[in-house]
Amino acid sequence: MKVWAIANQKGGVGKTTTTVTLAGELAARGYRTLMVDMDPHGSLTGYFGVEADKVSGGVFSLFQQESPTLRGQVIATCVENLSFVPASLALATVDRQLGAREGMGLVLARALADVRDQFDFALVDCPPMLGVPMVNALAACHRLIVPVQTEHLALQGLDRMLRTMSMILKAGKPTLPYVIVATMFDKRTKAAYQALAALHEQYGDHLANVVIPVDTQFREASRAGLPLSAHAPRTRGMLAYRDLLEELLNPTPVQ
Amino acid sequence: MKVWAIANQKGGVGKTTTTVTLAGELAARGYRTLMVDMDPHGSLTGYFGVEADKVSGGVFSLFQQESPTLRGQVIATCVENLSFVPASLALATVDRQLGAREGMGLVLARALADVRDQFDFALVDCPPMLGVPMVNALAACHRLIVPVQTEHLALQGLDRMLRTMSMILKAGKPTLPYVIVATMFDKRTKAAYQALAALHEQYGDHLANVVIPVDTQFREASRAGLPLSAHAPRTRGMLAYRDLLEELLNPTPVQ
Ligand SMILES: Nc1ncnc2c1ncn2[C@@H]1O[C@H](COP(=O)(O)OP(=O)(O)OP(=O)(O)O)[C@@H](O)[C@H]1O
Ligand SMILES: Nc1ncnc2c1ncn2[C@@H]1O[C@H](COP(=O)(O)OP(=O)(O)OP(=O)(O)O)[C@@H](O)[C@H]1O
Ligand SMILES: [Mg+2]
Ligand SMILES: [Mg+2]
Repeated sequence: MKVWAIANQKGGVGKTTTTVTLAGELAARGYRTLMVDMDPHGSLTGYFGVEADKVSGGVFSLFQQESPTLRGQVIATCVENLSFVPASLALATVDRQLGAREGMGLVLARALADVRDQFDFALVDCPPMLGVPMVNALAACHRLIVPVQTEHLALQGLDRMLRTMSMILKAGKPTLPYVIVATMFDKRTKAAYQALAALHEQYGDHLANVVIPVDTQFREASRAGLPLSAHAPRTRGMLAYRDLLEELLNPTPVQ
Repeated sequence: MKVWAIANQKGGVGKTTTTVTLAGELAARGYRTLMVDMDPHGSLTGYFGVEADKVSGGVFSLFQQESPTLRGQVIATCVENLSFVPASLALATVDRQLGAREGMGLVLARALADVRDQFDFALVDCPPMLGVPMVNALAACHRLIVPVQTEHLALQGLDRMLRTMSMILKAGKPTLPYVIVATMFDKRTKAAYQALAALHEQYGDHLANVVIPVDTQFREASRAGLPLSAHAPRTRGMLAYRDLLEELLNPTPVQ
């Protein structure tokens, strides 16, 4: 089983959208795909019609068990080969209550190891905060996907965040392969092209060749509670994520 | 001094943009205005050209002092009557390190009381996370402003979050007057009108009459490091925030 984490401390850059769209496409291609919602706000959980405040177990329960297990926590979606582990409100308390305890960064990695025969891919959606839930996702994943909006302010925090992320990981891993994905690209504004050029100059091969365009169908898909591949398979946003998936399945050495 | 907090656990809804734009307009009208950046990602700090990883004091230092004071932490901007207290990376550790300690929710309130003669308004920009920094902002403010995108998924988590916020506060205050502001309204999509109608039905008088439209000038202003009132005072986004400010300065009883 391959584990991908989708993270960025900046809010509203398309983390949940990227997780759901890539997972939907993997499932449509026949891969058994698990999504994990590590965000206490529960956007991914809500996308599939479950209210985060009605979830009693979910991801949070992993932090309460001696040996964390996902058994009994996986919810099937109406899409074949696609299921998810929901978030709950209590995830917002993990840092305050458990943050200082030993080994709290490896809970998700241990739980995912337990189900590695049942799934081909696990995609982990992160909250917009450098805390215990995100650290767990970074420690558990084989590759990190960082959606970034193509605008000036979003680039400022990116470099700093990537340094902080590798600092968090240093204790655990040599380096974590990461790929930056430019999202919500609006080809009508000059600033978007300037930001894209700056991203390419600074990150080179870590920047995905594919750019995700602005597409109102993403919001329509989320209203319908369906991944874009099931809701509007021919729209430009979906075609871009399909190309991105090709790139991710056949990476260049750096990524 | 009036204190307004701008918060929403959902990311990328326009919290920082709302803080900077309202503060810029207050300053343009001659009010001495202080912005406080409680987000460890430091978007507001970066907007005004300061790197959050180069900040040694800032908001985080309040959590380390016996009697928290903002003296020496306030940075002037190039706009008259407008200054700010920067965020630093260390804010991301507050929950893990200090969250369980008594009185950690009142640090900002005590520090702002210290400078209440120097400013007419203090606007506090919150991170997209229910944690100690946001709790401090809620405890210190007289009014809560909640920017919300006019799309279906953003409405799902709103009700739950408002309930959680008032639970956090119950121990401290009777109720906190809040106003919901619909942002990034795209008049070309039917879904936006449906979401706005749903907001009005569910929240009635708590919903601001003014709706903030999509406007590419916000990104241009952030590139220039200037509030919109200084960068493009006649653009439709600015006119909407001016109307919003009128509404906030002359509230209806519920808000
Ligand atoms: N390429 C796109 N074009 C248009 N809209 C998009 C695109 N990608 C995402 N969106 C919309 O932008 C909003 C924010 O996206 P999303 O919730 O996925 O971001 P996020 O990074 O997960 O946010 P958070 O920080 O709250 O977790 C949603 O309304 C989504 O439908
Ligand atoms: N009305 C608007 N029209 C167009 N773009 C907007 C509008 N309001 C905000 N934006 C843009 O949307 C992006 C997100 O806004 P902003 O950073 O203010 O959100 P936020 O809620 O503070 O995000 P975070 O959750 O990361 O703190 C920015 O690029 C900003 O310039
Ligand atoms: Mg999300
Ligand atoms: Mg912000």
